[in-house]
Amino acid sequence: RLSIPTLRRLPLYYNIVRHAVDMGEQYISSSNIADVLNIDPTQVRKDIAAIGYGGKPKIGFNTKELAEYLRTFLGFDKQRNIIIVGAGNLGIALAKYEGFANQGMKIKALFDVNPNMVGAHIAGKDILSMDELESYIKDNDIKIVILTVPAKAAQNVANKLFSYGIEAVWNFAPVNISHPRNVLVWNHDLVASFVTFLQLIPGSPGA
Amino acid sequence: RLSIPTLRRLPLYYNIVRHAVDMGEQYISSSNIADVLNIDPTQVRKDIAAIGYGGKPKIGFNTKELAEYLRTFLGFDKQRNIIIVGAGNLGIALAKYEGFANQGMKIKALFDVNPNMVGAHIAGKDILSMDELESYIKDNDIKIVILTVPAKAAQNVANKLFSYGIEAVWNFAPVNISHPRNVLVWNHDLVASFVTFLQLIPGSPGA
Ligand SMILES: NC(=O)c1ccc[n+]([C@@H]2O[C@H](COP(=O)([O-])OP(=O)(O)OC[C@H]3O[C@@H](n4cnc5c(N)ncnc54)[C@H](O)[C@@H]3O)[C@@H](O)[C@H]2O)c1
Ligand SMILES: NC(=O)c1ccc[n+]([C@@H]2O[C@H](COP(=O)([O-])OP(=O)(O)OC[C@H]3O[C@@H](n4cnc5c(N)ncnc54)[C@H](O)[C@@H]3O)[C@@H](O)[C@H]2O)c1
Repeated sequence: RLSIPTLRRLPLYYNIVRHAVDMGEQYISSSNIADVLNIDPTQVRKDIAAIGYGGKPKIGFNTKELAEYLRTFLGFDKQRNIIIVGAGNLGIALAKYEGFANQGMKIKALFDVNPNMVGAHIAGKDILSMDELESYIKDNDIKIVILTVPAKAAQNVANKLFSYGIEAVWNFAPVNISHPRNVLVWNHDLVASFVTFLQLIPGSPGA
Repeated sequence: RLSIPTLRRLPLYYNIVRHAVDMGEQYISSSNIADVLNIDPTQVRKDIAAIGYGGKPKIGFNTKELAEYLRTFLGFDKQRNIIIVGAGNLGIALAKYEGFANQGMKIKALFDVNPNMVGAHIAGKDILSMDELESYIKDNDIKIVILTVPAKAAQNVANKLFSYGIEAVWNFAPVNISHPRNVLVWNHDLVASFVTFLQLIPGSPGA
């Protein structure tokens, strides 16, 4: 219903408006928000209207109210329990990252096949064995998984996750994971994205 | 000149075609490539034509030739020296990642302000002091930087990098870095992207 570009901007608006609340500012306008992101204020106005929030054109939006509205809309008021499968370099970096908590996301545990990792405790979370994955997912009502296993393991592990009722997988392995229609999978190839970005350097063939 | 969606697909085509070469397949068709990515073969054909490569419709593309063409087009045949600024969890995960080398990218060194990190050696690369940043960039002709410092340091560090002649910055700190027009900056807010993705789960307000 909402476009993907709008959905991309909403979390950014939330951060900006929440920052304004922290700074003690009572009101914020579309132009204020637009300036931070270097976009058109009309786009900001349209997006906020599209999610059903009205503002006073002369004064702007009440920061506390808009922050709260965005927070609820984006589901940050609900705790979402997440697990990380693949406790390697990237998995551990993500596990330590405190930025998830602001958005209502809690990384509950990590999973790995490597017996040297299993049993370790990182950033307040346990690294558990893959044997415990199915029961953990069911006991903790886990719907969302961050997948940071090597490419050759990714599809196999994903297939297990689908069979355990997972609804969304954020996949960092550089393979295109096939999945049932009712599961959301984001194949997020960081390096391919980086390469795309480098194509835009003036002088590159792609630029 | 080329659209961003096309530029996004090209590195993915390269991986697929190179894989076919490794598997000893002599030819590959647009349909073969399209199947892996679950996209329309016509799109693949158009993209490959758009970068100036012709194929034989009946037989398909010669895998070695197309791989070589894509490799050159994407600049993977040129070594691109990259540095990482901010040798924390994410910086170190990226430094250890071997996926960059396939694409002609070499992470040469990391930089940090933390004296406990400076002098360490990770994945064959030194962690150097920020005092050495300017001379290192000039001596090694560094044009591309991966920025993995905390949000509050990001703009300051970026300003230094711009003054040292850096052309492209891949920024992971969750702030929108302002930059001169002739520098390419990608503000890659991983968590905001993840949140956007979660909006698409059936049942979410955004879905
Ligand atoms: N590190 C990066 O910066 C980076 C960047 C882009 C993409 N990636 C991709 O992300 C993934 C993780 O990268 P990394 O650098 O953390 O790799 P890593 O090798 O450090 O970690 C992978 C972990 O997965 C575990 N594992 C292997 N098979 C498993 C299985 N079947 N079930 C559960 N766990 C299993 C391993 O024991 C290991 O701990 C890789 O696919 C990589 O290509 C990483
Ligand atoms: N870790 C993740 O999974 C993750 C995910 C999304 C975004 N990020 C963002 O990426 C950045 C890095 O995350 P992290 O988890 O590695 O953080 P971290 O705190 O582990 O690492 C940051 C590093 O930057 C160094 N640093 C601080 N100020 C500096 C300066 N002025 N110059 C050079 N180095 C400086 C620190 O000493 C530290 O080693 C942060 O902005 C974070 O918000 C991280």
